[in-house]
Amino acid sequence: MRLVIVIVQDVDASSLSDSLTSEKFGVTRINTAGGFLREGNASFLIGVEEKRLGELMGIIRRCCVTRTQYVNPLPPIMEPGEFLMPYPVEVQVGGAIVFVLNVDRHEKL
Amino acid sequence: MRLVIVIVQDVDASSLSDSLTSEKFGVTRINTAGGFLREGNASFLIGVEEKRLGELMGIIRRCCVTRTQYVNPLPPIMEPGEFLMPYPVEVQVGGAIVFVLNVDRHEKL
Amino acid sequence: MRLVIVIVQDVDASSLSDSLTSEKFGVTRINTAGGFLREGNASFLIGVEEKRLGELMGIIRRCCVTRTQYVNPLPPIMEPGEFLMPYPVEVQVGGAIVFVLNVDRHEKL
Ligand SMILES: Nc1ncnc2c1ncn2[C@@H]1O[C@@H]2COP(=O)(O)O[C@H]3[C@@H](O)[C@H](n4cnc5c(N)ncnc54)O[C@@H]3COP(=O)(O)O[C@H]2[C@H]1O
Ligand SMILES: Nc1ncnc2c1ncn2[C@@H]1O[C@@H]2COP(=O)(O)O[C@H]3[C@@H](O)[C@H](n4cnc5c(N)ncnc54)O[C@@H]3COP(=O)(O)O[C@H]2[C@H]1O
Ligand SMILES: Nc1ncnc2c1ncn2[C@@H]1O[C@@H]2COP(=O)(O)O[C@H]3[C@@H](O)[C@H](n4cnc5c(N)ncnc54)O[C@@H]3COP(=O)(O)O[C@H]2[C@H]1O
Repeated sequence: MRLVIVIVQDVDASSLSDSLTSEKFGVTRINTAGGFLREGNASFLIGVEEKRLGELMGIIRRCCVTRTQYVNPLPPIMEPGEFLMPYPVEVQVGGAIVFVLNVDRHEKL
Repeated sequence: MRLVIVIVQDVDASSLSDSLTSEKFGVTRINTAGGFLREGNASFLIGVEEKRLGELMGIIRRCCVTRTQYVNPLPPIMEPGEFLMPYPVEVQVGGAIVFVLNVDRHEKL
Repeated sequence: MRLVIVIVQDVDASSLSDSLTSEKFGVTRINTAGGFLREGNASFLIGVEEKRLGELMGIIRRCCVTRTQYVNPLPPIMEPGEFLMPYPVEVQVGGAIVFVLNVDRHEKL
């Protein structure tokens, strides 16, 4: 038995939780905050049998991996008659930090 | 030293915490949520000496083990003159998920 | 890789988080509560390379170690003409509980 601790952005938390429970993984969610940005994020505790660890990592990768999104920047306040073509800006979102711990003993009472 | 992570239903959280602290166990509570039902539940971090692990598991078992409760179902809306004898319904409550982790190093600063 | 779980008083949480991130440690904060006093406190998850564990413990010690503070007790309600010299009272604040766990596998996706 392994205990997997996964830290993801809030934006990916629900879809990760849904993907995992629909594949019959046991999942507990903790609302946490990043030390640097002080923004809310989500951490998951997932107890998993050793043989399903690869499958679990695959779901996390499909769901939360760091990816580039294009967002239209908010246009600056314009003078009358000025014209601006906003270019989409690249931002990084997502990402997951994963710690796999060994479990000495696991019980369901 | 072991770090025991116990996930229980909200309904059992306070009585578990009281039982443990009255037996001089160190206890920290985290408010969590189940991945499947999305309902609030409670997780506890409990650092414990190896020799008291059996006693700790005994308290968790007495407090939180899955048990059957009989609840009177809400009576359906009745026509005047109708009479219904509500039978109590069996539901499962409680339960605890326990992970025991090995602690490399423990300090109290 | 080690996963360090540190439980500190709320009063020390922000300064610990700032000290750690300014030294480039990865930090995730969990709002927790003490089992005995039922007061809010703070727990941190800190994934750290083995070779920086000593440095991490040093920052925790500088920031959160149990220390004596002198507080002026609230003066009792006095009769007119009475005079009382409040003596500062010693109280213990701070303190940190630290668990160091071994990490089998660590990934940043
Ligand atoms: N070793 C570790 N142990 C425990 N938790 C860990 C960890 N490494 C990362 N985390 C958690 O994952 C979140 C995202 O980290 P990531 O490295 O993707 O993204 C980070 C990183 O790209 C950057 N960052 C973090 N610390 C930094 C620092 N001291 N200087 C510059 N940039 C930093 O800011 C992003 C957000 O960081 P934030 O702390 O708010 O939020 C972090 C933190 O909650
Ligand atoms: N391996 C594990 N790792 C981490 N945390 C774990 C875990 N196994 C259980 N938990 C935690 O314990 C709570 C109770 O689990 P239990 O198995 O007693 O009771 C479960 C189980 O009887 C059922 N259930 C869970 N997942 C299911 C699924 N994918 N399909 C059908 N039933 C499910 O729903 C109840 C509530 O589940 P919920 O997720 O809301 O809440 C779970 C979750 O927070
Ligand atoms: N082995 C362990 N595992 C997990 N978490 C642990 C732990 N030992 C301590 N903690 C966490 O650290 C907080 C501070 O503990 P500390 O021992 O400094 O300071 C403690 C201790 O001096 C005292 N205390 C705790 N339990 C006691 C008891 N059963 N009887 C008498 N005094 C107690 O009250 C203070 C506050 O305790 P509280 O439970 O509210 O808050 C605790 C708890 O959240």
